Amino acid sequence: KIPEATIKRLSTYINCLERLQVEKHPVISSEMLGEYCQVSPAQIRKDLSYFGEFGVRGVGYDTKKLEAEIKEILGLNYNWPTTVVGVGKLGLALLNFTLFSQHGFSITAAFDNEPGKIGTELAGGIIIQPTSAIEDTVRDRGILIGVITTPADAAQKVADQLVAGGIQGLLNFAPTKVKVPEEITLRNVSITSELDNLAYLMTQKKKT
Amino acid sequence: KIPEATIKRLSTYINCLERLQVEKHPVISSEMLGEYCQVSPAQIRKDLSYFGEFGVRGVGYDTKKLEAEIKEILGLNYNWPTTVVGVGKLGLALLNFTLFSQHGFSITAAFDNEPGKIGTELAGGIIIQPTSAIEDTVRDRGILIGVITTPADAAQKVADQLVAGGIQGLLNFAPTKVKVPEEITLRNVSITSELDNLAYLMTQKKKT
Ligand SMILES: NC(=O)c1ccc[n+]([C@@H]2O[C@H](COP(=O)([O-])OP(=O)(O)OC[C@H]3O[C@@H](n4cnc5c(N)ncnc54)[C@H](O)[C@@H]3O)[C@@H](O)[C@H]2O)c1
Ligand SMILES: NC(=O)c1ccc[n+]([C@@H]2O[C@H](COP(=O)([O-])OP(=O)(O)OC[C@H]3O[C@@H](n4cnc5c(N)ncnc54)[C@H](O)[C@@H]3O)[C@@H](O)[C@H]2O)c1
Repeated sequence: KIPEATIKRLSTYINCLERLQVEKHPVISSEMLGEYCQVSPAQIRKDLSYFGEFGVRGVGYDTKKLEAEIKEILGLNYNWPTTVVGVGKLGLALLNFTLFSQHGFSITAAFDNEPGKIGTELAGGIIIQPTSAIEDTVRDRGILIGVITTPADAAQKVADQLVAGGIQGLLNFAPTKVKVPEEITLRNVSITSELDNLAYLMTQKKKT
Repeated sequence: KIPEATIKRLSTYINCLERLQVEKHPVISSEMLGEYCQVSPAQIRKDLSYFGEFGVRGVGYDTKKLEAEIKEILGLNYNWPTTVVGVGKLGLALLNFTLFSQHGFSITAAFDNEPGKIGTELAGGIIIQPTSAIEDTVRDRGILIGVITTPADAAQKVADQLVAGGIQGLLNFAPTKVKVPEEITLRNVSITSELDNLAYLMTQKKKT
């Protein structure tokens, strides 16, 4: 089993490899990739070793090729139709974040239950729909991923509607546990855990 | 070295333990904690084993005591004065998220460079200040953590101002690498990596 931390680092290597291509570096060493990604070259080599041989010893990695190989490992060479439910502050920040589409996630629908928001047009021509339309829209558009950015007390009902429509993956930002059938892949995002991890690292630094 | 994934799971155990106390469960098993946290009991026991012995074999864990012990491991039994720079959609969502304060992060200042936002009062009585005031305010209030939610091109300058004021830790949401001195603890947050991880897990499930 490959550590989740490795998967998340691979994701950040994609962004670095894109920047390296923009800055005209067709071939790079793990040292250079490490410099761009703020990760040690040894960690990069270790992460890649889970998936086979990459690059040529003594020469380095082909930047464009490595990016394509990592995208294939992560399953990003497909298109993942995605929807956001709960178009509040967090939902809106995610809807406007253009990096998602570079990784193959195309946000094709958005839902909310506030009458004043329903019918609003967002960037990219998406029109906010009422939550009563979740099931049909998910089915009709073959949406595979749902992102929940509603208040905690609404999250379970929204998850049920997304699952009923045929969603396969859920990213939940609401601070509550949602129950989904076994075949659905569910991940909970916690920015609080990012802060806690930062506090832990700062406390460790003080001790040394 | 303790895996970062373990630290982030410990963080989520705190929220579960708080809910268990609200629902009047003074003593719990790792099975029950696992049910609440959507983590296997074996993973919980493994995570805790990095830090010593917890609970009583055959009896279980004291819910309140375990929460306090985990908070101490993560360094959350202190108060961490925090500031947010860039009060846009993401910044505002973080400023309004009450769970941070339960983990000891008290947001005591917010900064932006848009004239129309400066002077606005936010929840909790925080008044948005101009970025020119970052260094003095961080120093005067002993702010230890900075959260960067500005556009990417502003992130480095903001990081420099926070470091000059005496910040010790930085949480960067802008999709760019910022350089900070060795003694500063920097973590980059990528919600894209959460989606990539979800896509990877969904692709793996299809293969099995
Ligand atoms: N995971 C984290 O670390 C983190 C950080 C910040 C916020 N949050 C959480 O993310 C969620 C969104 O935060 P926010 O600041 O954007 O809040 P917000 O209030 O700005 O947005 C919530 C949106 O959900 C909509 N909504 C309410 N009930 C709904 C329902 N039944 N169905 C569909 N939509 C509904 C509201 O109309 C609103 O547009 C909250 O649950 C918050 O606790 C999590
Ligand atoms: N890490 C992720 O996965 C992720 C997800 C969504 C957004 N983002 C990033 O988070 C950041 C914020 O996103 P958003 O949707 O809230 O954007 P936004 O445009 O709504 O907010 C940006 C805020 O920064 C302020 N600002 C601009 N220049 C500044 C400067 N020099 N100093 C101080 N403040 C300045 C603006 O006035 C605005 O209030 C962006 O960099 C975006 O790319 C990251």
